[in-house]
Amino acid sequence: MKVWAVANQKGGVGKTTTTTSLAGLLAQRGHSTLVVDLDPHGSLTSYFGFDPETIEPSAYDLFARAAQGSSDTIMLRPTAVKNLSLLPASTALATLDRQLGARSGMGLVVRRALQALSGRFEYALIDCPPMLGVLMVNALAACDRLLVPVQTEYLALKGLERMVHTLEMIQRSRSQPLPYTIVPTLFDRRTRASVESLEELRQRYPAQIWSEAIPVDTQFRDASRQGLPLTVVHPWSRGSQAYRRLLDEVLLPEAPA
Amino acid sequence: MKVWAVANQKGGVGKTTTTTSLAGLLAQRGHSTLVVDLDPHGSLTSYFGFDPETIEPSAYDLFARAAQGSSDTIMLRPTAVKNLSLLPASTALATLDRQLGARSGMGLVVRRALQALSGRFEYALIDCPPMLGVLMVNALAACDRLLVPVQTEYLALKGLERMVHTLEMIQRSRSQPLPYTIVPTLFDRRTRASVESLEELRQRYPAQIWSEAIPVDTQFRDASRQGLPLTVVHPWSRGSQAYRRLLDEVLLPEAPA
Ligand SMILES: Nc1ncnc2c1ncn2[C@@H]1O[C@H](COP(=O)(O)OP(=O)(O)OP(=O)(O)O)[C@@H](O)[C@H]1O
Ligand SMILES: Nc1ncnc2c1ncn2[C@@H]1O[C@H](COP(=O)(O)OP(=O)(O)OP(=O)(O)O)[C@@H](O)[C@H]1O
Ligand SMILES: [Mg+2]
Ligand SMILES: [Mg+2]
Repeated sequence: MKVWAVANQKGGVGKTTTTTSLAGLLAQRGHSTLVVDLDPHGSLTSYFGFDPETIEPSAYDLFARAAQGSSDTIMLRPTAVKNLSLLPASTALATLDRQLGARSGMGLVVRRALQALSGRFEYALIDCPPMLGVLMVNALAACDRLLVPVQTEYLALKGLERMVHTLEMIQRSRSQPLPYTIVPTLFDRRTRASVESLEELRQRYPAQIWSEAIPVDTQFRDASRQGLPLTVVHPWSRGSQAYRRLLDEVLLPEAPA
Repeated sequence: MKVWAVANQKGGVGKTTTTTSLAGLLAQRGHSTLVVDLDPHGSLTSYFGFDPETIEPSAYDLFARAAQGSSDTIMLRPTAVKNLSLLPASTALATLDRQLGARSGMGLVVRRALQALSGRFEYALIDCPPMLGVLMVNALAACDRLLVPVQTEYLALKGLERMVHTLEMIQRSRSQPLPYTIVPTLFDRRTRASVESLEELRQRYPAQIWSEAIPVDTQFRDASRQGLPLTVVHPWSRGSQAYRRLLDEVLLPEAPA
């Protein structure tokens, strides 16, 4: 099973949108796919029609059980998309950092849980919260590839430096280097600030950045209202076509780090 | 001194943009104004040209000193806008939840610090991270009014229910009820999903919602590139005009809760 994480400490850059779009495409292509919601806010869980305030069990239970030393089977939920299952988030995840505190050994909970599931799925995509904490650390330890959506605007560029520093820190504690792809999102070619930010991103991160950008597409909001990935609801929209090209590049065997 | 917090657990809804726009307007109207960055990602701090990775002292030091029992004076930074000062964030804030753990009494650190500053400023606006944790709890305990930006799209509506539940929990532990205003943002009248979400918001929260909405305005990105509030760079843009009307409503003496 290939495990991809979608992360960025900046909020609202398109992490959940990237997760639903790529997972939607993989499922539509017949690959059995799991999406994992590690965001206490539960956007991915809400997206597929579940309530993160009340859902049980959830990703929270992985940690609760690990703290007690047991690791039963995890309950996954079906989604409205064939070949696509969900490991939901609960709002209780927000208490983890405080509860676990400086306790060691809780960085590999998600990795172990996904290893136990690896026979059932070909791909697992992890949606991360916009915060560096135990949940993001777990996602970075569990994945073998990372996607970093970055909004093409100035503040997001500043924020990306922080994400890259975090990655450099994480790389030191991994045996294999973690390949990551920077995915420019919410690109609006009519806005000077958007065009200039994209150029700056390309200059600063030439080896990691995807060669294109996901354009602003008002149909994403429509898709989230229907609780289906854009690629299922509007397969030929600008957004779907862009995510299809991104997926093709990420799937290349020799895909650059 | 009036203290307003700008919070929403959902990322990318316009919290930092609302903080810079309202604070910019207050400063331009001659009110001495402080902006406080409690987001470990430091968008507000970066916005005004400082680096949250290296800046010292910062809001983090308020907590570090409180944990040691001392509370010296806090260092504020000037911004490029007359009458506007900044209490910056440092990325070290991200470690607070883990470090403080279940330790009690750390919910009033920001409130006490702002009380010590109340003679120097007429308004203090607190920008919050997109996560329910010790930082947001501090902001909600320190403020006498709350603004909740909500993007006019479906997922953000689901997320707002969570924010409102959080507020209901907080209200129980406050002596005075906390008045809050829901501010619809990133409104795009050309998109059905945006128009329908706004209608739904108005139906669900008639007493708390602002009567208008902040429109999508590409000039916000331009302003953030220049490190100045939109209201300073493009005072007659659609975004600035909308924030001016919001400010006028929030300043009304009998402003609804
Ligand atoms: N390419 C796009 N075009 C138009 N809207 C988009 C696009 N990508 C994302 N959006 C919209 O932007 C908003 C933020 O996206 P999303 O929730 O995926 O970001 P996020 O990084 O997951 O946010 P958070 O930090 O809260 O987890 C959503 O309303 C989404 O519908
Ligand atoms: N009315 C608007 N029109 C157009 N763009 C906007 C508007 N409001 C905010 N933005 C843009 O949307 C992005 C997100 O806004 P902002 O960073 O203020 O959100 P936030 O809620 O503070 O995010 P975070 O959760 O990361 O703290 C920024 O690029 C900002 O420039
Ligand atoms: Mg998300
Ligand atoms: Mg912000």
